[in-house]
Amino acid sequence: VVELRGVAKTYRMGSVTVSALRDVDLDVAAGDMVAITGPSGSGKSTLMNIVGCLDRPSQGSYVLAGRCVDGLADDALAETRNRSIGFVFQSFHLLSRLSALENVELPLVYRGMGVRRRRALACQALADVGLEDRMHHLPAQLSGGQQQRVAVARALAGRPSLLLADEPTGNLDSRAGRDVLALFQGLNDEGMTVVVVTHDPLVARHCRRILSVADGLIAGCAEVAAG
Amino acid sequence: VVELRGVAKTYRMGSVTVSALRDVDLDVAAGDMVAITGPSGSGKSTLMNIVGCLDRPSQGSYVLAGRCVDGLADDALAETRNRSIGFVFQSFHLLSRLSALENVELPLVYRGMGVRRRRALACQALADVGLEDRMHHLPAQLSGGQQQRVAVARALAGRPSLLLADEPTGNLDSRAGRDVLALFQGLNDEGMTVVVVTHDPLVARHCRRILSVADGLIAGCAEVAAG
Ligand SMILES: Nc1ncnc2c1ncn2[C@@H]1O[C@H](COP(=O)(O)OP(=O)(O)OP(=O)(O)O)[C@@H](O)[C@H]1O
Ligand SMILES: Nc1ncnc2c1ncn2[C@@H]1O[C@H](COP(=O)(O)OP(=O)(O)OP(=O)(O)O)[C@@H](O)[C@H]1O
Ligand SMILES: [Mg+2]
Ligand SMILES: [Mg+2]
Repeated sequence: VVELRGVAKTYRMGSVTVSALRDVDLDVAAGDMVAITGPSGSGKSTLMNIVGCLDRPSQGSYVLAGRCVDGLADDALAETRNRSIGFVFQSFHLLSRLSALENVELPLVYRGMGVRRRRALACQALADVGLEDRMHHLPAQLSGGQQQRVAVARALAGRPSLLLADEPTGNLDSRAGRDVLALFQGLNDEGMTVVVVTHDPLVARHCRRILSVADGLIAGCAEVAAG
Repeated sequence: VVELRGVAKTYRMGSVTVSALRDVDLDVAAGDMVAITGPSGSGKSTLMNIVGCLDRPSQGSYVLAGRCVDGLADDALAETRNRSIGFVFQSFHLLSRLSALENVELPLVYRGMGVRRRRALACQALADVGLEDRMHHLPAQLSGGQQQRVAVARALAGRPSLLLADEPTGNLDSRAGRDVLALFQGLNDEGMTVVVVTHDPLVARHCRRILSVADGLIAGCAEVAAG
């Protein structure tokens, strides 16, 4: 599903160049469940934004489900993203004037889904994360962990084939974190490909492989023993 | 230092009333180091916002360092806050048009501190959290964990007598999280009163007391064995 070759990402700030990613090769097969770990500032979110077609690499190539995406025009890139990728942002990025329910419905609106079906899927996704009694709250009327769970529901509502989650349990207590993880595992068992950035060893242990990122490179890859 | 009696906080949304806090008594002595834990949505941030003079209780009384604050006018409340409280918000609340250094300097500007001294304190605080080479980055040019560390530096730069930190390590890997905790402990040893909301048992274990919040009430209090 995901094939990165020699991907780099550099930012220029005046005379200084920051290399967020240096030379990354990454393969994720359909149905895989992969964890990405690494120190703060090592390049994990930059990598996820490129895999999620939210940002373009400075160098290298990216093939997603057999299609080369690094050369696509902006609207074709957005179309690919909306059709097949669900994304949980590290900083949630909820729209402040929309309720929890409307935020979860939004990706389904972009896909042109009918009102009745989109409302049913969004309600179900919010119930899956334990927020059936907070659907009409605005983000400012939710706790940090509740906002994070709305972001998770938004990524899952449209049943994407690829789920990219950037620290999806960072603001959750261990109980709520386990519930989100169980949700991801259930969807992975049904065939969804899942990539999770996490600092939580408990989350990483539930994946098949753990990739560790350091200083813009994939420094290591460990298979997790089954069971 | 902090004395809450019978504090409640309710939000009215149309015909629905949400009780974020029900009936909270809380005492924090000078030089204490207290952890607050509890499920997502249980009322932790609401409690911290009231203790930090950022929000007012719907009922009950609050005495801070011998002064009754629940009746103070807005600017007197802000003056009390700026002089003696450092706050790390759960969602950082960095100003997007200011650099990391300018964000850290801002509370010192409000206090009327001179440019040279405030610049020196802000640089030191960013170095304390390992961000000396990211001082001129805007928040959008920093990773999630780096933004969180800027928020920690901003709370500490002015050496407040009371530090309130709401999930200060939620976006940090275990190494960076330990560094922030060590910083708090060092300041607590020097006499700073510290209250930390956390889901991380490692952080809670380093405090003297752990208060657990559930459904808007303080459900339990455990002393942590020394050593
Ligand atoms: N403005 C508001 N209007 C209505 N309800 C609110 C508002 N702000 C917060 N709440 C509700 O109050 C409750 C307590 O929120 P609070 O932010 O204190 O939780 P928390 O313990 O910090 O949770 P988390 O661990 O997820 O950050 C939540 O159920 C939330 O939905
Ligand atoms: N727009 C930008 N301009 C300059 N540098 C940037 C920019 N965006 C990110 N960086 C830098 O790129 C590096 C990688 O950032 P990234 O967000 O990928 O880290 P991360 O591994 O996700 O960290 P965390 O665990 O803290 O979220 C960081 O050192 C960051 O400062
Ligand atoms: Mg990140
Ligand atoms: Mg909170």
